[in-house]
Amino acid sequence: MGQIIAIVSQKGGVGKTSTAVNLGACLSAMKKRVLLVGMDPQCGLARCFGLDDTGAGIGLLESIRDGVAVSEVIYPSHARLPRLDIIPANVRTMTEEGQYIGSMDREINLLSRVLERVKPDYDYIFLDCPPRLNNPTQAALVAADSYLVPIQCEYASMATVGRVLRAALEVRRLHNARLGIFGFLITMADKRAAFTVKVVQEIRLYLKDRVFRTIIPRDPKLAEIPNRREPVIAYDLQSPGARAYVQLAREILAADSGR
Amino acid sequence: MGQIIAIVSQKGGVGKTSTAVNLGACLSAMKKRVLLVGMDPQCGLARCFGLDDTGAGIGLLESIRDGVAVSEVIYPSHARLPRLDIIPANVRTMTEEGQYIGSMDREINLLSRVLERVKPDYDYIFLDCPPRLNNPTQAALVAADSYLVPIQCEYASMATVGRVLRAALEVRRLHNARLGIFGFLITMADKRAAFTVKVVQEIRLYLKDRVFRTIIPRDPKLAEIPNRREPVIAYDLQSPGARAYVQLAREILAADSGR
Ligand SMILES: Nc1ncnc2c1ncn2[C@@H]1O[C@H](COP(=O)(O)OP(=O)(O)OP(=O)(O)O)[C@@H](O)[C@H]1O
Ligand SMILES: Nc1ncnc2c1ncn2[C@@H]1O[C@H](COP(=O)(O)OP(=O)(O)OP(=O)(O)O)[C@@H](O)[C@H]1O
Ligand SMILES: [Mg+2]
Ligand SMILES: [Mg+2]
Repeated sequence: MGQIIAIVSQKGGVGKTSTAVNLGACLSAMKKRVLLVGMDPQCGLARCFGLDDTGAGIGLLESIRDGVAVSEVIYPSHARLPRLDIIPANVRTMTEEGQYIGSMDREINLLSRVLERVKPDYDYIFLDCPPRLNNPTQAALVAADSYLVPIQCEYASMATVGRVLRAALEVRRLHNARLGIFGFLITMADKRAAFTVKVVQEIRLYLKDRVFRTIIPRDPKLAEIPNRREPVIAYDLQSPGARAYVQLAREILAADSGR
Repeated sequence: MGQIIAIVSQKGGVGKTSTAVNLGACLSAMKKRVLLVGMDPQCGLARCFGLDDTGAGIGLLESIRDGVAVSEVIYPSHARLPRLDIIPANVRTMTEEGQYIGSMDREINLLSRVLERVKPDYDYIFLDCPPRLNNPTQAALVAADSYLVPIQCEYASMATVGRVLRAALEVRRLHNARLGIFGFLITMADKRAAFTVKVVQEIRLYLKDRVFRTIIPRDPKLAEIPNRREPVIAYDLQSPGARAYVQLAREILAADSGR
């Protein structure tokens, strides 16, 4: 029975989508069945697999707004990653975004109900959220078993962690008592920057053992994904970024088997 | 009479706040009177000047929700930048964010009316928007004379530019016929990354002379701002980041005097 993990951060550009794509790919390469759900109206997740926002297909929007069965909006990700599936957001206009968010504002459990039907088919379901804490992120936290917060290794991102914790506690109190912390992931750690060591120390001091041991380094190879339209392990397994996500997947599987 | 410029991008982490802070500081150091308005519920702008979200003061929230006069929520930015003022968002909880956005959803011209009163007091008013296109960003586009789009020099950011253009055209058609393009700014250009030259070329090909000649390089010195609580020109005028924002300010002043 799969676990649903929401990837959230109010701060933009911290590696939410990159973590969904690369962690998902690594876990699926290690024989786990993984589903990635694009919650973000930006459609960034879809772009990483060539399921462009100009496509003719349907996606999460049609499931949420029109009640289309979620099995109809699941797409394969990549020929070499048969265990990795994608649900693209498919939100293309401001009007569609209004309808998409409006449906979740009206019924906060809607996403949870939609995903219940496929939960048994996957080991991990990652929800790639937009950089905000209100809907669609709130609905993702209601549907999730736990949440993962990427923290860019910089002061601006560190300062917003408290807000995610508060928002998650509120969802736990009002809507979803099982919501737990999957973990905090330090991303884009840049060896060149003088503040990196200090920021890592402060994050570990503040969040203790809820921070993954694996740190994702800043690696320009990862920024090529939207252009190559595949995860980094498919085109450069030896890059620092790929090796870090492989290590993170191993760390997660070791922790899960120990539970 | 000042011009109101909304700084927008649906993509997160592309340098919206950094551009507001540093461009604003440079223009004010060049004797222009500048106001920065924190539209983003994250309160990132306030943090860059030590007006923390834990503060006891009032901000844009109180003007928008409670009708407090905007002159009451204007704060000085920095002892050495007397011509640079700040309006912090002051949105601290999800409830407040709901009230803040709800007020603008109900009356799309609200922000425009609030800012009209101070427009004559400044040469430039920059609105630092969150990474989304619906409110509060829509209200910012309604209030603005023009908009500035930072484009992080990476594929993921480039792909979302079309959406900003479409959203701005819609606001122009329905609410604000004077809304023009202030310019597109390439940010975080990393000399180490192989794709930088290609991405710059594609951006210039697609957006032509609406792209500023000045490019902001990736410079870790800029990421220290939330910790130092002052713009980069106040602590490292010779850094690549500071020199680039000084050059951008000069480019803008030259263009404005030519108009
Ligand atoms: N470890 C890394 N090293 C270098 N670049 C990275 C890394 N991780 C992600 N990137 C790049 O940084 C940018 C931001 O990453 P990404 O889009 O995954 O963040 P996000 O949190 O999903 O952003 P948003 O808030 O817009 O949803 C992208 O251009 C991505 O390619
Ligand atoms: N040119 C640059 N070089 C290196 N780091 C930068 C640069 N500009 C901004 N940064 C850093 O990158 C991160 C993102 O920048 P910033 O917060 O200004 O982006 P934003 O678009 O306002 O993000 P959000 O979408 O969350 O509002 C911050 O940690 C900032 O300090
Ligand atoms: Mg994303
Ligand atoms: Mg910002």
